[in-house]
Amino acid sequence: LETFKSLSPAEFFYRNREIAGFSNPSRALYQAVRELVENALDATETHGILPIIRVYIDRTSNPMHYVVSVEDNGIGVPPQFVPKAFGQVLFSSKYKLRQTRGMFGLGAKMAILYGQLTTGRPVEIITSPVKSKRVYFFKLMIDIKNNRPIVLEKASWSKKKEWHGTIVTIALEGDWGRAKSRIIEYIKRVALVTPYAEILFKGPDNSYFYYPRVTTKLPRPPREVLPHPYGVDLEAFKMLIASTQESRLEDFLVKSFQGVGKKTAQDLLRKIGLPLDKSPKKLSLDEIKILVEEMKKYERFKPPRADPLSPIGAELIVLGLKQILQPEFVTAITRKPAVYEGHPFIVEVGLAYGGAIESSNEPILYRYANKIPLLYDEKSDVLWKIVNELDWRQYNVSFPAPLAVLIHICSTKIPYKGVGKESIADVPEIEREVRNALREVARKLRSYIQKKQKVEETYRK
Amino acid sequence: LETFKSLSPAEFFYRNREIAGFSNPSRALYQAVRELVENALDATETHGILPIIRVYIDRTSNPMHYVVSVEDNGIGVPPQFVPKAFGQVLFSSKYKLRQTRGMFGLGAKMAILYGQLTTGRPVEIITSPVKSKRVYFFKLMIDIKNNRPIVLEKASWSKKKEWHGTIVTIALEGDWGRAKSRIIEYIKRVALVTPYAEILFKGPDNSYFYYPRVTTKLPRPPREVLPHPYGVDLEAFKMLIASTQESRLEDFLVKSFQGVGKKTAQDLLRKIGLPLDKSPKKLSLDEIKILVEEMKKYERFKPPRADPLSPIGAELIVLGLKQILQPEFVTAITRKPAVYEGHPFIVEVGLAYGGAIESSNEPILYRYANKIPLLYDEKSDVLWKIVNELDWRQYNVSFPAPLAVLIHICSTKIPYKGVGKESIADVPEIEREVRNALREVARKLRSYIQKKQKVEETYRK
Ligand SMILES: Nc1ncnc2c1ncn2[C@@H]1O[C@H](COP(=O)(O)OP(=O)(O)OP(=O)(O)O)[C@@H](O)[C@H]1O
Ligand SMILES: Nc1ncnc2c1ncn2[C@@H]1O[C@H](COP(=O)(O)OP(=O)(O)OP(=O)(O)O)[C@@H](O)[C@H]1O
Ligand SMILES: [Mg+2]
Ligand SMILES: [Mg+2]
Repeated sequence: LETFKSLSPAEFFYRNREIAGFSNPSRALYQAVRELVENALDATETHGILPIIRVYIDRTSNPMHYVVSVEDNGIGVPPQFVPKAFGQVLFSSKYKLRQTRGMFGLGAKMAILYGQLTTGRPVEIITSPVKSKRVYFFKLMIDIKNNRPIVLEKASWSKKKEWHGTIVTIALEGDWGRAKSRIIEYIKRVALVTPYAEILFKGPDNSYFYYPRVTTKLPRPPREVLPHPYGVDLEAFKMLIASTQESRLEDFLVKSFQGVGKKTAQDLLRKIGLPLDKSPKKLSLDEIKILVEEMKKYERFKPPRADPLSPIGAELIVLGLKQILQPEFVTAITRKPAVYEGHPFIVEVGLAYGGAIESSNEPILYRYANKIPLLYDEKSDVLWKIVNELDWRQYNVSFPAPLAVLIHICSTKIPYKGVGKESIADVPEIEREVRNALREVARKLRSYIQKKQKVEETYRK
Repeated sequence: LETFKSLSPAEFFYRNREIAGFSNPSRALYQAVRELVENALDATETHGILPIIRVYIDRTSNPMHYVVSVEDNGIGVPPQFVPKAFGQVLFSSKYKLRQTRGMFGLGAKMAILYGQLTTGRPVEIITSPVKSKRVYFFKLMIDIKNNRPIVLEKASWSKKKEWHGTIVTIALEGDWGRAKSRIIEYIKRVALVTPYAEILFKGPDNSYFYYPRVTTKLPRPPREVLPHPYGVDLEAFKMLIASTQESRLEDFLVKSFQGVGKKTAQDLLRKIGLPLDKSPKKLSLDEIKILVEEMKKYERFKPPRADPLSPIGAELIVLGLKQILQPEFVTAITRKPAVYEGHPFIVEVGLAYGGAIESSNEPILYRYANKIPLLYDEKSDVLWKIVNELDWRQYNVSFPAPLAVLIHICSTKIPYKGVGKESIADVPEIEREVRNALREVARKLRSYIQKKQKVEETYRK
């Protein structure tokens, strides 16, 4: 006879932690570092603060245990939210339609959970919000069965100097020997696309990596937006109806979506034969289905706006590729925004060729999503599939060749394959847009190669 | 100013459904079929019932919508649990230490959720438990915000004939054109390792695939076990203490773990200096840490037992490989059980060479986990890494070569990389065991190739 039960989200992710990237001590150390660094960048850049980030990994008396500490000068965490922000799984300030690195409400908690189950030690949080006059200290553990924080200690004191930000310190089992090269590569690739950030990294072997700020020009911070009508599904639509204050269907459409003006709403509703002033909450399920179906095919919505998103920029991609690769040829483009399932997204592709790049049997691929470098699971990423399915000979490239490709996707939601954020799922609209962007830069490479060949031929004659 | 909120597990997986394999209509159709088929096999084989499984995919008036219906002769679902089993995310009868295909409490709900958000239609469940005199009918939807079922309709009637089992019918958006070959391959690979099951599949294009039962010999059903002491972490240990009825530490160890006899428990406790009769609930956190640390290094626990697990068996693997590949040479082994993080696991490897197998640049890999065929994300699977990192020339195989490898891992917990169950994470103990198993069968292949070469040389002379 079968016995049934439910699990709290904390117990679910504790039992299945390899799903969040915590599959072994080496991978866990990497994942803990990146979850904290990504939180630090979200707390600074997203809020118009030039990031200063310190990452310290120290040894402990136990050769398998390390202490990871990440400090930032960000907006801090309001003290009343600290316990849940760090002690309750699926609790977040990023459950919005805004481009941030974080999106699951899980990252910090997974690192803390892993520390707790391997060392038994609590996490220490020190934080001070921007406008606050006090600094707050917390020692926390997670009550896994019930998915809630256990506050072991808390304290606060008045600020002695002008400081705002957060320091998160976790003791956990790790494997620096195996994780070192990946962690260092991750930090380097973060610095490549955030030249306005100052990053200091110290490893447990006392190796230091320092990336100074090379520009004080911060990209415009991403903004929260309304969903775009393309691909909005039935359930999302029902949730918008449930939370709307609008009593007229026409106003509901204009206020709930981006890209829907008054005229467009009227045209769409007349097309389906729904009254402009009907109350959205009075729509029957069949009327909702017809409306959603029609919105999917409707051709006159304005395309999504680019300005709420925060791309790296073609200029910075070229600069970054030049710096790390010293290529003979480099080009980059930032595409206009497209949409998938109501989410606007921008694809950026950079391509570097020749020079100091070593020849290899396939292109070297640098993947980024919302400015996060993706280092694992390359071969199950849709981006790798696209780069390797391209017929490069059509662009005068025959392997082995010295070719590197950088692809960045930014969006209000990145369709990751897993909560460990390592590879991107096969979403048709994204696939199509990346393929077109790649062909665009590949054509530029081809012109360069052809010109160069012409010059060499003329020279030989 | 940041605003914080929490999500229910249903809303979390609704918003991030690509993480569960529902990333596009083609993939969703595949995933829905497999989630239901895996539930059907768990409901039969795990309970000593020879499986009879029917999978029907029908078209609807909407060219993008299909109806998927899976019927089994399994143990059924008790009516009081049907709403939660199919309407509450993270609700399951498989949250145990037992080898089953299901493990997350998510699969059926994801398929139902996807159907709901793409077609707006409820799932229909018909079920009758083995001992019941009645058949039960439910029409359900999922309240996503609150993670609970909405029962739209229910009914029951007395059984007219001897039937037990379950029929799950879901209407969802799909893409049969793109999904067809994968779905058919999946069904075929299921049949390969379940020759005691009768499986009928009907596609929306009225294509039929019928796999009759070829043996009535059911493998012994898997049994629930206690955790093995190796690699049990601090949190798991604390949960065992919280739920134990034992008042003496020695009895607690013997009763809570497999492989720990009375003498072993006494020896271990004396080694650390803990009293045999101390109450486990009175252990301090430091004492727990010392005990867990010591258990990890202790060498005298009995190894895990094989009989609670349910391998395919070397004989069946050889039979299956012969049937589908018609090779010249085939061998298979089932290894003794090993342990990772308290979970016993068994590795089985089959190897087929030559004959009708086409030559290719890398081995053809058939991956199975708890008898589930894994078709996607091959290149991010630890199994693919191991097969391709092996130096096959040491075994007289040089590519291109006609070589196929089948690897099956069965365990009380498969460390999947994602909740979509498509690839296996890098767990050191499993990696080591698979590598050794692969070398074992590769050596047999080498002897065969060497013998064959000798014969050919003698023949030429
Ligand atoms: N360094 C930090 N500064 C400010 N706020 C932070 C910081 N770290 C975490 N937070 C807050 O805690 C919340 C939870 O962080 P957590 O990493 O668990 O989830 P997330 O970042 O929202 O999503 P993800 O799981 O994708 O990382 C964040 O949403 C943010 O509000
Ligand atoms: N065909 C079936 N026959 C009997 N019980 C079933 C059937 N399908 C589902 N169930 C019951 O419903 C529960 C929930 O199924 P669901 O697929 O959502 O999760 P799971 O199988 O436990 O785990 P997973 O997410 O890994 O599939 C199962 O644990 C099982 O008890
Ligand atoms: Mg985060
Ligand atoms: Mg299931």
